[in-house]
Amino acid sequence: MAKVIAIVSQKGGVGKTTTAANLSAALAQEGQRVLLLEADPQGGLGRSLTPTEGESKGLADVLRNWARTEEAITPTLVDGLQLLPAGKVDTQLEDRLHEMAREDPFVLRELLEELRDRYDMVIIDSPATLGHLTRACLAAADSYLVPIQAEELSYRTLPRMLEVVEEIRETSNPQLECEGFLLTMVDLRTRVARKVVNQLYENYGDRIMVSMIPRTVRIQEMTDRKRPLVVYSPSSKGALAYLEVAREVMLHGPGD
Amino acid sequence: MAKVIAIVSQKGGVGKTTTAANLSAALAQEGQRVLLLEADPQGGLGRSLTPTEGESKGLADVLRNWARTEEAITPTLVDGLQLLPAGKVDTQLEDRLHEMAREDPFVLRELLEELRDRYDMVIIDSPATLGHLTRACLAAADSYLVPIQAEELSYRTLPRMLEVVEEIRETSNPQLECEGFLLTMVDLRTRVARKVVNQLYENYGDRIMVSMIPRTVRIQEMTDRKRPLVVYSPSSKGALAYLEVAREVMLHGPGD
Ligand SMILES: Nc1ncnc2c1ncn2[C@@H]1O[C@H](COP(=O)(O)OP(=O)(O)OP(=O)(O)O)[C@@H](O)[C@H]1O
Ligand SMILES: Nc1ncnc2c1ncn2[C@@H]1O[C@H](COP(=O)(O)OP(=O)(O)OP(=O)(O)O)[C@@H](O)[C@H]1O
Ligand SMILES: [Mg+2]
Ligand SMILES: [Mg+2]
Repeated sequence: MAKVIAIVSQKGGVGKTTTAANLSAALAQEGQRVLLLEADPQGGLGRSLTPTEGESKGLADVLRNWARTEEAITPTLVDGLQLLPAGKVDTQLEDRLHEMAREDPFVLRELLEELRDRYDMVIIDSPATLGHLTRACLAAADSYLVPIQAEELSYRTLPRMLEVVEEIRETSNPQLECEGFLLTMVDLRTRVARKVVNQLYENYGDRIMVSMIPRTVRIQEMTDRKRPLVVYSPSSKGALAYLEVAREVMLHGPGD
Repeated sequence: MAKVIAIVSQKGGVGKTTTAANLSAALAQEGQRVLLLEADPQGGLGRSLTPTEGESKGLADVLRNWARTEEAITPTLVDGLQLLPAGKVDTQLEDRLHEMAREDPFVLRELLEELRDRYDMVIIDSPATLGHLTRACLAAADSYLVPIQAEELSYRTLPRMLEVVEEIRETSNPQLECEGFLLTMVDLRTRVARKVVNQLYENYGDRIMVSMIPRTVRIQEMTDRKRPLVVYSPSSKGALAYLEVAREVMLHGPGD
């Protein structure tokens, strides 16, 4: 039974997609069979990790019954890592996806039911909102991981996120646990960053993951290289940090 | 007649909110009467620029006819700059806002009609999607300004954005012009950044604004200081860059 982890934050640009790609690749390097699910229609994972530039079938096609799940799942350049991309999505289709998630909050959970015995881990990249699609990701997950930058605008989104998690726990997924808050793009040389990190530990100490991801520009080469940093530069500080996150996740243990 | 500029990008974390706050404050410093409209329910402007921590009335109340526009508009610590915050928004209300914008794409345009003679400039901060709320911002605007980071994931969102702009031009706002693409968080010391900047100039040369905003951590103190960088540190390199953007915008000329 695969463990399902949803990478969530309503704050834009905090590193959800980067974390989803590098964490899943690091888990694959540790011998896990991993599926990476791109539930963010604007995500960029399909473009970054496969040569087909988003032309192939994806989640949007599977949910409309225009493709079977197996047709939409594609290998990546990382051994042990497969990707179910969002697929080609225009505005109408994006609306349709949000509509489907509103009508059936379990739409992603049901999709993953048939796949859970083929993988050890499923990592879901979600959009930068707390709307129906993100809630469907939380309803499908065993745990949620929140990337957070050490700055004020990102920190202040946490209470709202935790409210929504509580709602999901009450309405659709009582087992949903916190995988942790992952500090990303960390640069502690600044006063602002140190202040926010203090606030984080004071208010959420028990949820903050041990590993932190340093700010490192090399991580942005993923789209060019068609593979995440942990693959093209495995001994870089960013890659080692994501490897630590993978080990921390594996220590937390499997799904139920 | 105020000129209305929508700050848009479906990519998260590229600096929409930071640009909206600093550009409007810089325009106010140049003697313009400015209204800053927070059309992003998760924006953070209300929290950052006013002492009331989002308790006061906002756009959400005005659109539901629970408050008159004047009640929701609040002064800021910047002379000449007033703010119409999003207001206190939970998930139901956020859905409701998206619904309203779907039912009436001109909902924001109508709201601004009654205000345009009181201001010289209206700056709109929009959410990180291309959904109905962002389209309502584009329908209400004279021009759109796209903050863009010099990195691949942000660059690749441009074609899709320009498609949506064309749709809006055809369906609801033929006058909509491009104010420009503004490079933010720029650090040209990296190969990736220089590569993306080359691609940007090759493919969109005529739309790129002359001013660029350097990466500068001091800009992140806005929420603590309750005012944007251009006010608390006017001679810093980030502030001077936003002052240049304000001057460039004023040179482009007023709305019609
Ligand atoms: N540790 C890091 N160091 C430097 N840059 C990083 C790091 N992690 C992510 N980035 C860069 O920051 C930008 C935002 O990251 P990413 O796109 O993963 O965030 P996101 O939360 O998925 O954004 P969105 O809200 O648009 O979905 C990207 O350009 C990415 O390459
Ligand atoms: N020039 C800059 N230098 C350094 N940091 C910056 C700069 N501009 C913005 N930031 C920081 O980057 C983060 C993202 O900026 P901001 O929140 O303005 O982006 P956004 O596009 O509005 O995000 P969202 O998609 O969540 O609405 C913030 O923490 C902000 O303080
Ligand atoms: Mg993303
Ligand atoms: Mg914003």
